[in-house]
Amino acid sequence: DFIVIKAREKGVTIIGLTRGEETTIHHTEKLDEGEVLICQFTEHTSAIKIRGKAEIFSKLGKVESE
Amino acid sequence: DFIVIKAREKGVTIIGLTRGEETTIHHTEKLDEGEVLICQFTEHTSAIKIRGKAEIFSKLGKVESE
Amino acid sequence: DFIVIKAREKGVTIIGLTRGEETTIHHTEKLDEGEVLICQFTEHTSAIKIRGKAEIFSKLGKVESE
Amino acid sequence: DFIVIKAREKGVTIIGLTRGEETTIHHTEKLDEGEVLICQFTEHTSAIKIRGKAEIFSKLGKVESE
Amino acid sequence: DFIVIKAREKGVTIIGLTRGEETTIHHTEKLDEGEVLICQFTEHTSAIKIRGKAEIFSKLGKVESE
Amino acid sequence: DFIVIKAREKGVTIIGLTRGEETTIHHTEKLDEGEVLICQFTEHTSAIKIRGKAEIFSKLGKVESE
Amino acid sequence: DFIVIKAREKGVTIIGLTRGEETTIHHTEKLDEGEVLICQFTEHTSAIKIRGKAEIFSKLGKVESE
Amino acid sequence: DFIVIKAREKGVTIIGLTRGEETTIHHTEKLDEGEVLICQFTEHTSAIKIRGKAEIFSKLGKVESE
Amino acid sequence: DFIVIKAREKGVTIIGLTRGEETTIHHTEKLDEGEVLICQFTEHTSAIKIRGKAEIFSKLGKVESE
Amino acid sequence: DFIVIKAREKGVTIIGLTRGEETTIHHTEKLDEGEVLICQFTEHTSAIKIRGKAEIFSKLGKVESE
Amino acid sequence: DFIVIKAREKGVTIIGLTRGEETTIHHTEKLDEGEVLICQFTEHTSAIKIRGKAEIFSKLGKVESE
Ligand SMILES: N[C@@H](Cc1c[nH]c2ccccc12)C(=O)O
Ligand SMILES: N[C@@H](Cc1c[nH]c2ccccc12)C(=O)O
Ligand SMILES: N[C@@H](Cc1c[nH]c2ccccc12)C(=O)O
Ligand SMILES: N[C@@H](Cc1c[nH]c2ccccc12)C(=O)O
Ligand SMILES: N[C@@H](Cc1c[nH]c2ccccc12)C(=O)O
Ligand SMILES: N[C@@H](Cc1c[nH]c2ccccc12)C(=O)O
Ligand SMILES: N[C@@H](Cc1c[nH]c2ccccc12)C(=O)O
Ligand SMILES: N[C@@H](Cc1c[nH]c2ccccc12)C(=O)O
Ligand SMILES: N[C@@H](Cc1c[nH]c2ccccc12)C(=O)O
Ligand SMILES: N[C@@H](Cc1c[nH]c2ccccc12)C(=O)O
Ligand SMILES: N[C@@H](Cc1c[nH]c2ccccc12)C(=O)O
Repeated sequence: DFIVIKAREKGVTIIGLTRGEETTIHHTEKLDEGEVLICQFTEHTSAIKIRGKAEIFSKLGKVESE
Repeated sequence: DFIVIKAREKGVTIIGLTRGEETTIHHTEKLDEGEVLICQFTEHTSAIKIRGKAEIFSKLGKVESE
Repeated sequence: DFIVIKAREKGVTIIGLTRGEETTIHHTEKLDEGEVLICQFTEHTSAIKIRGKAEIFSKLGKVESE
Repeated sequence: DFIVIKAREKGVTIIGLTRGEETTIHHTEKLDEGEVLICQFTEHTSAIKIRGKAEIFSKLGKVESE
Repeated sequence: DFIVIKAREKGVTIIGLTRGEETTIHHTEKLDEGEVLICQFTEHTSAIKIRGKAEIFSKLGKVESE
Repeated sequence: DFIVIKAREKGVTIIGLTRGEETTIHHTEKLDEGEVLICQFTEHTSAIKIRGKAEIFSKLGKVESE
Repeated sequence: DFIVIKAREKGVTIIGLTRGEETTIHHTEKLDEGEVLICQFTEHTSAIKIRGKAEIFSKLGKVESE
Repeated sequence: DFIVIKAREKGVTIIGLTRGEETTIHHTEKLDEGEVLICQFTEHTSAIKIRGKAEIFSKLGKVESE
Repeated sequence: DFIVIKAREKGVTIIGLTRGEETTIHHTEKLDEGEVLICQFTEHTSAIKIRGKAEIFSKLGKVESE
Repeated sequence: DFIVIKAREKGVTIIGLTRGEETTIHHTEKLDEGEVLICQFTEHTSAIKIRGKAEIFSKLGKVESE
Repeated sequence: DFIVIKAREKGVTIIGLTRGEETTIHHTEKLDEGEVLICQFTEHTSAIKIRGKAEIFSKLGKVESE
């Protein structure tokens, strides 16, 4: 499984949360407006948080963060 | 399997409940209005509870918590 | 497999029944009105009983407990 | 595989029959009107019998016991 | 794989035939009118015979025994 | 894989042919009019022959033996 | 994978060809008019030849031998 | 995977080519007009060549050799 | 996975390219007009090149080489 | 899983981010206008970032980076 | 997974990029106008780059390189 994120403004942040007993931030990826990030769920990432204005595509459809 | 949650108000809480014989809270993630969290069922999370106003997308469709 | 439950009144109870030779209650989760619980069938849960007014979504469609 | 059962009257009984060479009753779950039970086929349950007035949902569609 | 059987008269019999080199009856389940039985193919059951008036649902559709 | 057979006359015969180098009859099941047999392909059955008037349902659709 | 064959005349022959380096006939099944044979591809059968007038159903659709 | 071939003239030939480093003919099956051959890809057959007038059905649709 | 190739002129060539670190030609199959070749991707073939006028069918649809 | 990227201007960059505890850049591929890159998620790539004007196709649909 | 490439001009190049920590060119295949190449993702190829005018078909649809 992966998701596609297109930033609609500068400074959109995509936060990778750890898999396992603890839930902490292992990586923060910053996007400029118009940039696209495609990222999977992995052995180290079981939750992803998105801040800022972005379009988020997944197998469950499209949703917009604000 | 994962679910997509978009907060519709400040202070939406997403509660991860433990897999196994015991059912306890192992993590609470707080969202600000407009933020989006995408989270999987995992080795440690077999139930998820959502409090506050949010849109919740899963393979079973969309439902709104209040 | 998981199910999505949205409470339509205060005090909705979701009862997890044990997998195995015996069928007993291992956990009861209480929901306030508007709260949503998403829970899987697991190594410890092979039957789920719902009491009170709620909307229940599964791959078999939507049903309402009363 | 699981089935969803909604009781349409008080005293609906859901009977779990054993998997294996013998076919005997290992559990009987009683439902009040409006209650919902969602139960899987398992290592111990290979047949399920329903008595009383209920709506039964499975991947094969909906059927009503009387 | 499972099938759903709804009895349309009293005394419907569902006969489980053994898997293996021999084909013999290992169980007969009697249904009253309106009762529903949901049963799987299993390690011990590779053929099922239905006598009496019933509705039989499987992934191949609905058929009525008489 | 299984097939569903509904007898349309008395004396319909369903012949199980052996899996393996040899192809011989290991079982013959007789059906009365209106009776239904649901049977799988198995470790011992890799071909099935139907004689007499019956409706035969499989994932390939419906066909009538005469 | 299996195929369904309905004989449209007397003396339809279904020829099982061996799997492996050699391709020889291991079994010939004769059908009377109206009889139906349902047979799988197996460890011993990787090709099937049909002679005479018959309807042949497979996941690829229906074809008629003449 | 299998294909279905119906000969539209006498003398249609179906050529099995070997799987492996070498690609040689391991079997040629001749069909009379109207005969049908159903054959799989196997441990020994990774390519099949058809000469003469025939209808060829596969999961990719129907094509006619001439 | 396999592809179906129908030659539309004499001398169509189907070139099998080796799987592995090196990419070389391990087999060239020549088709006469109207002949059909059905060939798989295999342990030895991970790329296939087609020269000459042919119809090529794959799960991705039909394309014509010229 | 793979994605298809078509550059709509010169100098589009496709950045491969490492799988694992660390998230760093392991490769940057530059495309000229009109060039197409098709790339998979792999043992070493669990996130891909695209800068510049491009069309990006995935199983989740088409999106355009700017 | 494989892709189908039809060259629309002479000199279309299909570049295989290595799987693994390093991303380098392991093979370049040149196509004449009208020639078709069908190639898989493999143990050695996890990214493919196409230069020149071609039609490219994948499970994600058709795209044209220029
Ligand atoms: N560390 C958690 C992260 C997580 C996944 N899904 C969740 C849902 C709710 C809260 C936390 C989570 C886990 O792997 O299970
Ligand atoms: N600890 C429980 C959590 C749970 C999952 N599904 C449930 C349904 C009802 C009650 C509890 C649960 C388990 O893993 O099984
Ligand atoms: N302990 C039982 C619970 C159960 C599952 N499905 C059932 C159906 C009927 C009665 C009980 C059950 C089991 O694991 O099998
Ligand atoms: N003990 C039986 C129960 C059963 C399943 N399917 C049946 C069909 C008919 C009669 C009995 C059954 C078994 O596991 O096989
Ligand atoms: N004992 C047989 C039962 C059976 C299954 N399918 C059949 C079809 C025809 C006759 C018998 C059967 C077997 O396991 O194979
Ligand atoms: N004994 C044969 C039975 C069979 C299956 N499919 C067939 C097709 C043709 C002739 C015989 C058969 C086998 O297992 O292979
Ligand atoms: N013995 C051959 C039979 C066969 C299967 N498919 C074929 C296609 C062509 C010719 C022969 C065959 C094999 O197992 O491979
Ligand atoms: N011996 C070859 C046969 C083959 C399969 N597909 C091909 C495509 C082209 C040329 C030859 C082939 C192999 O197993 O790989
Ligand atoms: N030997 C190469 C052949 C190949 C497959 N797909 C390709 C794409 C481009 C170039 C070469 C190839 C491999 O197995 O990987
Ligand atoms: N190294 C990370 C890369 C990654 C994948 N998905 C992510 C989502 C958010 C942040 C980082 C990532 C991992 O393999 O898990
Ligand atoms: N060597 C890289 C090639 C690659 C695949 N997908 C990518 C995406 C971006 C950059 C490089 C790549 C790998 O196997 O992972």
